Amino acid sequence: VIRTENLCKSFRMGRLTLEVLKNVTFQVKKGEYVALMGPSGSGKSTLMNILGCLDSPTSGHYYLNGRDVSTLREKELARIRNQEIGFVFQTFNLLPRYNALENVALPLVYAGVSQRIRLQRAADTLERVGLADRMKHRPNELSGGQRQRVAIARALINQPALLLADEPTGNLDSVTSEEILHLFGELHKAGNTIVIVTHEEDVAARALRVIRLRDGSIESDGPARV
Amino acid sequence: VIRTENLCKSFRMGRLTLEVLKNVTFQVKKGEYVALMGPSGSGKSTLMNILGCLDSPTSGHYYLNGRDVSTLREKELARIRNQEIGFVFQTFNLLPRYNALENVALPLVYAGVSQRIRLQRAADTLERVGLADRMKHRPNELSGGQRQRVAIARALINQPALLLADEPTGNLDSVTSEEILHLFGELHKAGNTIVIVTHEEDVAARALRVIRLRDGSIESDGPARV
Ligand SMILES: Nc1ncnc2c1ncn2[C@@H]1O[C@H](COP(=O)(O)OP(=O)(O)OP(=O)(O)O)[C@@H](O)[C@H]1O
Ligand SMILES: Nc1ncnc2c1ncn2[C@@H]1O[C@H](COP(=O)(O)OP(=O)(O)OP(=O)(O)O)[C@@H](O)[C@H]1O
Ligand SMILES: [Mg+2]
Ligand SMILES: [Mg+2]
Repeated sequence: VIRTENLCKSFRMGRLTLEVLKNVTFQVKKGEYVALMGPSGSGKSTLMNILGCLDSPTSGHYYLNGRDVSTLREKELARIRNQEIGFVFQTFNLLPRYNALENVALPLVYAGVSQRIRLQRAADTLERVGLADRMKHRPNELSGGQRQRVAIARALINQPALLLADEPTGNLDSVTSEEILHLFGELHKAGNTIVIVTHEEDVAARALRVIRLRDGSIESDGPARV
Repeated sequence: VIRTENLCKSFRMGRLTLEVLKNVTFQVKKGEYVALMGPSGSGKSTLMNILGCLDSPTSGHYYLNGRDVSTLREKELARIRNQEIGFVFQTFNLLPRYNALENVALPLVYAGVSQRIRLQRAADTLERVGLADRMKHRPNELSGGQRQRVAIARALINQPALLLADEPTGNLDSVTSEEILHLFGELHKAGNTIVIVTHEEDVAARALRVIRLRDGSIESDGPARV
């Protein structure tokens, strides 16, 4: 479902060019569960943004379901981002003036779902991440781990074919993490594909394969150690 | 150095009152290293904000170095926040239009240190958290773990008598976490006091005592398991 070919990404800072991804080449088949690991600053979020069609590479190719993403128009990219991909951001990216329910329901607005059904599905999903009693809270009325779970619920609400989760348990205690990883496991059992960035070996152990980045290149790519 | 007495904190949401901290009473002596743990939403950040003089309780007392914080004027609170306390926020709270160096130097502006010395000390501190080559980057040009380290550097730059760190390693890989915890260990050896919120047992193991919150109350308070 994912195929990258010599993906490079660099940022210009004044006269300097910072190479952040260097010839990243790998594939993820439909239904795989992959952990992406590596030191802070190694390029994981940058790679995830490209996989999520939120950013484009400086050079190289990204094929999503066989299609070269650089050839797709913005309208099609928006449809893909909304209906095929669920993205949990490392910094959550919730809308501050909307409450948890409204934030989680947002992907369904684009999909043209009626308001009554949107709010019902958002409520169900929030319940599944343990936030049944926090639905009317806005982000600044939520704890760090609660905001993270709202971001997770928003990514899951469409039952996406591809879930991209950037450090989704970083602010969660172990019991709550288990609940979230269980939900991811269910999504995976339903045949969907998961790529999860994590710093924790025991979270990575839930995946079947670990890709490790170092300084923007793939250092290793193999089965998760059990 | 810290003494709380029946600390209560509640939030009003429309006609509901949400009790978030309930009769929290404990002491921390000078030079202690305490881990504060508990499930997501249990009140840790809310308690930390009160300890850091950033918020006041709904009822109860907080004595910092023997002085009832509720009796202090804003000018004195600002001086304490700036010169006696270092605070690492769960959400970093960096200034987006300033680069890493400027963000880290900020506490020294208030302390009246000259610009040349401020920037020198900020550079040294950034080097100690492994960000020597990221000093001119602004927050949106940094990875999640790099932003976290800038927030840590800003809290450490004054060598504060009291360090309050809210999940400071949540976005860091294990090698980088070790480096940060080593720095905290050095601050502690120099006689300073540390309270660190963490979800990770091995981070808590570096502290000498663990206070666990559940639903806003202290569930347990005892030595860290080694
Ligand atoms: N807009 C930008 N301009 C310049 N450099 C950038 C920019 N965005 C990211 N970087 C740099 O790119 C590198 C990779 O960033 P990225 O966010 O992908 O790291 P990461 O692996 O997700 O790290 P972490 O584990 O800390 O979240 C970092 O060194 C960062 O400083
Ligand atoms: N401004 C607010 N209005 C209403 N409720 C709030 C507000 N701020 C926090 N809360 C609630 O207070 C509770 C405690 O929040 P707090 O941020 O202290 O939790 P925490 O222990 O730090 O959690 P986490 O581990 O997820 O960071 C949460 O249930 C949260 O929903
Ligand atoms: Mg990242
Ligand atoms: Mg918190």
